[in-house]
Amino acid sequence: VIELKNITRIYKTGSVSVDALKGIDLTIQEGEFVAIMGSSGSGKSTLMNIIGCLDRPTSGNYFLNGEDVATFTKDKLARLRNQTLGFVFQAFHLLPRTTALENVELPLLYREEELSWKEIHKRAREALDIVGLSDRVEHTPNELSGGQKQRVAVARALVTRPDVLLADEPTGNLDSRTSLDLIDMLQRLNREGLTILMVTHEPEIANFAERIITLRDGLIIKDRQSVQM
Amino acid sequence: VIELKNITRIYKTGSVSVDALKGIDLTIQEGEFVAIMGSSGSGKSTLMNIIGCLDRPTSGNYFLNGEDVATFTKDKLARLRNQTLGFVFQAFHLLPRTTALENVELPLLYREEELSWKEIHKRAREALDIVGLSDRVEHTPNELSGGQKQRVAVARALVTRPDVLLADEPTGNLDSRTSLDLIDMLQRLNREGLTILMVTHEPEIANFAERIITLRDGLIIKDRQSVQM
Ligand SMILES: Nc1ncnc2c1ncn2[C@@H]1O[C@H](COP(=O)(O)OP(=O)(O)OP(=O)(O)O)[C@@H](O)[C@H]1O
Ligand SMILES: Nc1ncnc2c1ncn2[C@@H]1O[C@H](COP(=O)(O)OP(=O)(O)OP(=O)(O)O)[C@@H](O)[C@H]1O
Ligand SMILES: [Mg+2]
Ligand SMILES: [Mg+2]
Repeated sequence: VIELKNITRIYKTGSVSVDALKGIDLTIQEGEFVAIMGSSGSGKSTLMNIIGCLDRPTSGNYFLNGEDVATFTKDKLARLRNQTLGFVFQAFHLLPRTTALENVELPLLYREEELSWKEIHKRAREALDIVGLSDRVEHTPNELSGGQKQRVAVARALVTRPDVLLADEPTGNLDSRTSLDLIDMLQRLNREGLTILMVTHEPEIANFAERIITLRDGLIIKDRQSVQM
Repeated sequence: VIELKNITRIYKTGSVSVDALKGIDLTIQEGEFVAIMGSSGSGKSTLMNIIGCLDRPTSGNYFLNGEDVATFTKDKLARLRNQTLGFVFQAFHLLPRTTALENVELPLLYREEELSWKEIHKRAREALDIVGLSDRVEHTPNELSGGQKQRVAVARALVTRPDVLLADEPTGNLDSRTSLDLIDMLQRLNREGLTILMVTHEPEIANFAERIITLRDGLIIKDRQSVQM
């Protein structure tokens, strides 16, 4: 479903340029559960942003369900990001003066099929419920702990029932118990058909995936089946 | 050096109130290296904010070097936060349009002793060097990876050579290798006299401390010597 061919991404900062991705070839099949690991600065978020259509590569091709993403119109890209892909950002990016419930409802307001308010509230509450936050729905982000904000970001990414979930460090701010509950929930959704790409720096979390890809300095240096727990 | 007596903190959100800390008694001696663990929402950041004089308790007393913090003037609190305490926030809080170097220099500009620009640049560069970011000093936060932003936050907290470092999840966004380098560096600073309180959810990181305190629902439920690695 996702196919990257020789993807590069160079950032230019004034006179300096950073080679964040140096030639990525990657194929992800529908229904896979892939973990992406690698040291800080190795290019993981850059790769996720390109796959999530939030950024364009400097060179190379990205085929999503067989179509070249470079040919997509702005409208098509927006619809894709809203309906096909779910994104959990490393920095969450929640709307500040908005409650957890409203933050999670937001993606549903952009759907082309008109959902009733009753259905929107119901789905958002369910999403917050599965990440253990049913008692925090009225809190705004600055009234939430770091790990609670992170879980709101996960709920928001799942509420539109996407085909592909792109999660950048979804357990970085969570204790072991809460992390395991979350990854357990993701594994269940994967068995029900959700394709998952998850950046993580924790090996125990990565082992819940079926395949582990390791980046170093903008290149894939390892791509293997994980030792399933 | 730090003494908390029956500290409580209640957040009031509209009609709902959250009992974030329910009676914390805690004594930290000079030179200790303490890890604080506990599930998401258990009160760790709230506790750190009170110890760091960024927030006031609802009731109870906080003695810093024998003096009751409730009696301090605004000026004294500001000076304390700038010179005695170093704080690494769970969400980093870097200035957005400012380079890594400038972000790290900032606390030095507020010092009462006038430092020369030469000395300020030198100290900021050293701080960024010990967290492995000497090649990213000119980048602004949106030109840095998640783990690089986290390390800038650590460098900024250390540049004033504080007596006490309060670090809220300092390795949450770092891969294992970079995390171990960082905690190794903190252990070295601790041996040189720095008192450290570090929130972490990773047991391997917590074991680098000498003492591990565990919070649950706003109370300390465990306080023991760690199994030193
Ligand atoms: N301003 C606020 N208003 C209301 N409730 C708040 C506020 N800030 C925090 N809380 C609540 O207080 C509790 C403790 O929050 P705190 O940030 O201390 O948790 P934490 O242990 O640091 O969690 P995490 O590991 O997720 O970072 C949480 O349940 C949170 O929802
Ligand atoms: N806008 C930008 N301009 C210049 N350089 C950038 C920019 N964004 C990222 N970089 C650099 O590109 C490299 C890759 O960044 P990326 O965010 O993909 O790393 P990462 O693997 O996600 O790291 P982490 O684990 O720390 O989150 C880093 O070295 C970073 O400094
Ligand atoms: Mg990243
Ligand atoms: Mg916290």
